[in-house]
Amino acid sequence: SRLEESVKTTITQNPVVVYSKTWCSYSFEVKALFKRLGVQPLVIELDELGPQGPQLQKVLERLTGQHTVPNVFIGGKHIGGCTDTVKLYRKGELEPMLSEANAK
Amino acid sequence: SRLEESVKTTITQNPVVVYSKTWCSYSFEVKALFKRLGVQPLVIELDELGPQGPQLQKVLERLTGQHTVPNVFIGGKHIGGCTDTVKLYRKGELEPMLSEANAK
Ligand SMILES: N[C@@H](CCC(=O)N[C@@H](CS)C(=O)NCC(=O)O)C(=O)O
Ligand SMILES: N[C@@H](CCC(=O)N[C@@H](CS)C(=O)NCC(=O)O)C(=O)O
Ligand code: FES
Repeated sequence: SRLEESVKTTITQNPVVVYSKTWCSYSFEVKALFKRLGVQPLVIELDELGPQGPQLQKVLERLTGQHTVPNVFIGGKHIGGCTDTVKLYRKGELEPMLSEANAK
Repeated sequence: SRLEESVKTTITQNPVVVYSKTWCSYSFEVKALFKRLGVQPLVIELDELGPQGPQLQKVLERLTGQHTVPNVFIGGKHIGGCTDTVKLYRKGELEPMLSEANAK
């Protein structure tokens, strides 16, 4: 679908993309982690898009199997949610990924 | 109001009360902490009450100044959210409170 193509374009054209909800603390936490690492992700707040929000969430679920927020992509690759991203950081694997994706 | 009275009764008659939302990870985390401590809080899922959910949230905001979830009470006392409860736990202050409120 057109929406699916636009999501694919968004995640391949931006080093780091976070699909988020403004009032969700897990979304806030992952955005704060990137900020601390000096990374400016593209943040898409699904609750500020009107009817397109739930449609985008369905597309993300089709593409990644994940319907929850936050939904994180680095270098076009699906990373997962907040706990996944924090785990990679703690293992020292997140920063090399960010460098490789030219995010830092 | 009647709703305000019912909230006051609920928080005084139950040792631990958590106002929550089923899909919220911070609500999940605080419920999981109590479970690990062997405590069975009274959990009220605000997103499962229909129109009463937002009404209850307004009452909680009037009574505690907090409109967010999770909203935690121990022994009739307002504790705060997830980060507040976890902080008390880490400082060793949560478990004495739970014992005093006969929650454990
Ligand atoms: N472990 C996941 C949890 C994600 C999660 O459960 N997100 C919640 C909000 S905090 C959500 O999107 N809930 C909507 C739903 O479950 O339908 C992560 O760390 O991102
Ligand atoms: N620090 C607070 C954060 C609470 C919070 O922001 N909760 C969010 C959901 S995770 C909420 O209720 N958002 C609704 C709103 O902001 O209106 C806690 O630990 O509980
Ligand atoms: S909605 Fe509460 S942590 Fe996401």
